Amino acid sequence: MAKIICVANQKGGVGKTTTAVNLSASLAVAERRVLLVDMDPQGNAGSGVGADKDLLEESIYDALIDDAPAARIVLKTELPYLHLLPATSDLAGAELELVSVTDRERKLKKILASLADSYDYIFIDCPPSLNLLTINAMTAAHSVLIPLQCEFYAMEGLSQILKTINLIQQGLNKSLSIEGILLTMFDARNNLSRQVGEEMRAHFPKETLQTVIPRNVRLSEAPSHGKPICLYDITSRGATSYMDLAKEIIAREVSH
Amino acid sequence: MAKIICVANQKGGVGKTTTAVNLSASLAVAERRVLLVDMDPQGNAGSGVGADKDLLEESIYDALIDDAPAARIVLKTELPYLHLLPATSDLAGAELELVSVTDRERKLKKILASLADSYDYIFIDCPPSLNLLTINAMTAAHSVLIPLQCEFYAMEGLSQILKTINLIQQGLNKSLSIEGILLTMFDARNNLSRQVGEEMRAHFPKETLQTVIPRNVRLSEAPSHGKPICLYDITSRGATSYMDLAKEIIAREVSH
Ligand SMILES: Nc1ncnc2c1ncn2[C@@H]1O[C@H](COP(=O)(O)OP(=O)(O)OP(=O)(O)O)[C@@H](O)[C@H]1O
Ligand SMILES: Nc1ncnc2c1ncn2[C@@H]1O[C@H](COP(=O)(O)OP(=O)(O)OP(=O)(O)O)[C@@H](O)[C@H]1O
Ligand SMILES: [Mg+2]
Ligand SMILES: [Mg+2]
Repeated sequence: MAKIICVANQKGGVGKTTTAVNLSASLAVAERRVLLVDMDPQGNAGSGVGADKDLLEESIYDALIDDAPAARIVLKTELPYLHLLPATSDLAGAELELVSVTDRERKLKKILASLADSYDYIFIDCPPSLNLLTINAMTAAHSVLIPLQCEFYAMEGLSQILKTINLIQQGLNKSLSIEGILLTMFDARNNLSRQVGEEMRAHFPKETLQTVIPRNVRLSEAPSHGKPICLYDITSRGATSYMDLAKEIIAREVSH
Repeated sequence: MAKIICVANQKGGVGKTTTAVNLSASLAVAERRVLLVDMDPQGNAGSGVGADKDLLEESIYDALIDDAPAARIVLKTELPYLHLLPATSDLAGAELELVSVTDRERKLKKILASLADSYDYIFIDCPPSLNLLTINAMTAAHSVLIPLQCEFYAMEGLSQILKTINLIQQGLNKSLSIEGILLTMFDARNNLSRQVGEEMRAHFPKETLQTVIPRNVRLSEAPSHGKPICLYDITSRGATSYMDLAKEIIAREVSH
């Protein structure tokens, strides 16, 4: 039975897609069966694993709005243990189209239930918003992984996502937990980065993950080659830090 | 009569707020009367100019949803020629609340019409989405300024925002133009940055602005002090590049 983790933060550009893509790929390299679900109309997670959005006949939009069977939409990737449920820009319309649908918040949960037996992990990449798409992801997930860029505006937004998780825990998904807060784009030479890191460990000691993702240009180059970091440059600090994160996530499974 | 420019890009973390805050502040230093409108529920633009969101009694939400007079909500800032129309997290609810309202796309246009005579420029900071809040901003504006981070995922999203602008030009706002595409977080030592810069000048020579904003840590430090860059560190490359941008925007006024 798959563990479903949604990668969310309404602050933009904090490393949600980079984390969803590279953590999925690192677990797939460790031969866990992984499904990466793209719930962002930008479709960046798909590009990050080499999917060509222009060739897609169906996407997650068709499963959410027209009840198309998700198993038909799932794509293979270059990594044998990694599959993708892709998104296209149509998904931007789903927000308004879902408004008047019954059980609008639980659509994704039902879709993933039909797939969960085929995977060990399912990761959901969320858009930079706390809209119906992100609410669907948090309702379908067992836990939320919150990437946090080590900058002021990103810290300021943390209380909003924690409040939203709390609301979901009271209603739509009582068993939702916080998988962890992941410090991203950390630059040890930069005062602000160090301050944010210290503040996070002081105020959120349990939630802040041990693994820290450094700022590493190879991580931003990899998507232009349609490859996760472990295929683009396995020797880079970006690749080793996401491998460390995969080990930390697996270790948490064993101890829970 | 104010020139209304909306700062938009659905890709997250590309420098929308940093641009809206620092361009507004640079024009205010040049004694243009400027109103900064925050249409992002994260409320980052307000923090960037020192507004304390917890002290706010009213925000743009009250003008959009309850027709509160905007002039009553506008706040002064540390810069005499810069005013702020602030946002709070309530604004996240406006998206669904506006769905069934008549003229839902033109609400902001009507609000700004009542303020336009008091300003030379009005800048609207948009959330990372092409939702009703951003559509309202594009319908109210004369032009769109598109910050573009020099990275692969940001380039990938450019066609979506250009498509949305085109749709708005055909219906809701026929006179909407592109003020320009602004390259942000440019790092001359980084191949990817240089490649994106070259590609943008080759494919969008007219739209890509002359001014390029370099990656500069002082820009990310300034918001934690609640100050635009010109008040936090006027000697920084971040401050001079936003002053250059202000000059370029003013020069375009003269020649149009
Ligand atoms: N650790 C890192 N080091 C260097 N660059 C990074 C790192 N993580 C992400 N990036 C780059 O920073 C940009 C933002 O990251 P990403 O797109 O993953 O964030 P996001 O939160 O998914 O953004 P959005 O809010 O638009 O969905 C991308 O161009 C990405 O390549
Ligand atoms: N030129 C720059 N150099 C260094 N840091 C920058 C620069 N521009 C912006 N930043 C920092 O990068 C982060 C993202 O910028 P910003 O928040 O302005 O983007 P945004 O597009 O408004 O994000 P969102 O999509 O969440 O609204 C912020 O922490 C900001 O301080
Ligand atoms: Mg993303
Ligand atoms: Mg912003």
